[in-house]
Amino acid sequence: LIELDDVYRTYEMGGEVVRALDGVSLRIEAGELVAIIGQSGSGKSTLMNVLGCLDSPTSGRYALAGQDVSVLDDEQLAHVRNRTIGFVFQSFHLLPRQTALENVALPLLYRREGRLTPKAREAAAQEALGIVGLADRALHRPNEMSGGQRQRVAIARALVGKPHMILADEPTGNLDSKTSLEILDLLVALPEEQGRTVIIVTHEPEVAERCHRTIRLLDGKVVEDTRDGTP
Amino acid sequence: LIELDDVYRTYEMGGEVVRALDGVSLRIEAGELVAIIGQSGSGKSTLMNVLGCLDSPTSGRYALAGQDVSVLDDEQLAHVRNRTIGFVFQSFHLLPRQTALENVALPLLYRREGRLTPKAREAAAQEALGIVGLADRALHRPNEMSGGQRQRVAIARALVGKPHMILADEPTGNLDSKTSLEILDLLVALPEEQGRTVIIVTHEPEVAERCHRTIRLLDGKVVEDTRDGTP
Ligand SMILES: Nc1ncnc2c1ncn2[C@@H]1O[C@H](COP(=O)(O)OP(=O)(O)OP(=O)(O)O)[C@@H](O)[C@H]1O
Ligand SMILES: Nc1ncnc2c1ncn2[C@@H]1O[C@H](COP(=O)(O)OP(=O)(O)OP(=O)(O)O)[C@@H](O)[C@H]1O
Ligand SMILES: [Mg+2]
Ligand SMILES: [Mg+2]
Repeated sequence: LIELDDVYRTYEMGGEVVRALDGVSLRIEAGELVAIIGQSGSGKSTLMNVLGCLDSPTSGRYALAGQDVSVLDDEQLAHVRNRTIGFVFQSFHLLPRQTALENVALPLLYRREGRLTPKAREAAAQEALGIVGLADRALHRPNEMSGGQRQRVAIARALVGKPHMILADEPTGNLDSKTSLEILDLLVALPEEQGRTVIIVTHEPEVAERCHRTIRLLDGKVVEDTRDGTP
Repeated sequence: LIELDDVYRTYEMGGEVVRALDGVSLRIEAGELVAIIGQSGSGKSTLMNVLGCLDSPTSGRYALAGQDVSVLDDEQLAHVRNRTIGFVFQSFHLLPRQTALENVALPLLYRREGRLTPKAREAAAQEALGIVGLADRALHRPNEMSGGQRQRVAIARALVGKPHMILADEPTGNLDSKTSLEILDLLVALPEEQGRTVIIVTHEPEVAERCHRTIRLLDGKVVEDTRDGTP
């Protein structure tokens, strides 16, 4: 499903070059459950942004379902992001003036083909909120919620359109252990029960342990790639 | 140092009342190292905002160093916040168009008495960035940094003015275990080595274990208050 071929992502900052991704090659099959781990600043979010078609490599190739993503135009990319990928951002990126319900329904609103009616969108959003334990916060805006509640709204939004691939960047960073476990159970079930691909950036070993495969980044490179403890 | 007396913080949302703090009474002495734990939505950030003089209780009393905070005017409150309290926010609240160095120097810029020269402010900010491992990111803006780097800038900013009291709302939520440990070592040393009061909201048991005292919130109430495991 995913093929990264010698991908670089660099930034130039006043004469200095920051190598956020420094030659990454990876293959991830459909239905895999993968944890991405590594130190702060090692390139995890940058990798997720490339995988999620939110950022393009400085060099190297990214093929998604066999298609080279760099030949897609903006409209096609937006379509891929909307239909195929559900993204939980490390900093949530919720719309501050919209309610939780409106935020969660957003991916459905952006659809062109097979678009649901407003009533059906609202029902799907309410259901997604229920799954993350926020049914009673549907009409709250982000600044009327706790940090962990906002994080769960971001998770519900990523799930509502039932995308094939879920990219979750530190989805339990603001959650207590009990809520964390509930969210994790839900994410881990998606490959098993629905064949969807789930990639989770995490710095918590307990989260990585529940994934089939763990990829470790350091200074923009893959330094470890193990399946259940075996390289 | 801190005395909360039957503090309530409620919100009215279209006919429904949300009790973020539902009758909290607490005493925290100067120099204590306290962990605040509890489920997502249990009231931890609300408690921190009240302690940090960023929010006032709906009812009840908050006395800081013997002084009832509700009788202070806006200018006096701003002075208390600037001089006495260093706050690490759960969502960082960095200024997006300023560099890490400028963000960290901000509390020093706001001082009236005993104000440092621009050169001295810059040196203090650079030192604080060094302490959190970000000396080489001083000129980066928040969107040119990773999530964990932004979190550390927020921590450096809380420490730069050497305030008596540090309120850290989930300071290691976006950090890998190694960086987390370094930040924790640094926070835990402040009461021991400098007699400062440190209150850390955390959902990670390993962080709570390093504090002398743990206060657990549930539905806006204190349900547990133990010192090294003893109530
Ligand atoms: N402005 C507001 N209006 C209405 N309800 C609010 C508002 N701010 C917070 N709340 C509610 O108050 C409760 C406590 O929020 P708080 O942010 O203190 O929780 P928390 O313990 O910090 O949670 P987390 O671990 O998720 O960060 C939550 O249920 C939240 O939805
Ligand atoms: N726009 C940018 N300009 C310059 N450098 C950048 C930019 N964005 C990211 N970086 C740098 O790229 C590196 C990788 O960043 P990235 O956000 O991928 O790290 P991360 O592994 O997600 O870290 P964390 O665990 O702290 O979230 C970091 O050192 C960061 O400072
Ligand atoms: Mg990141
Ligand atoms: Mg909070």
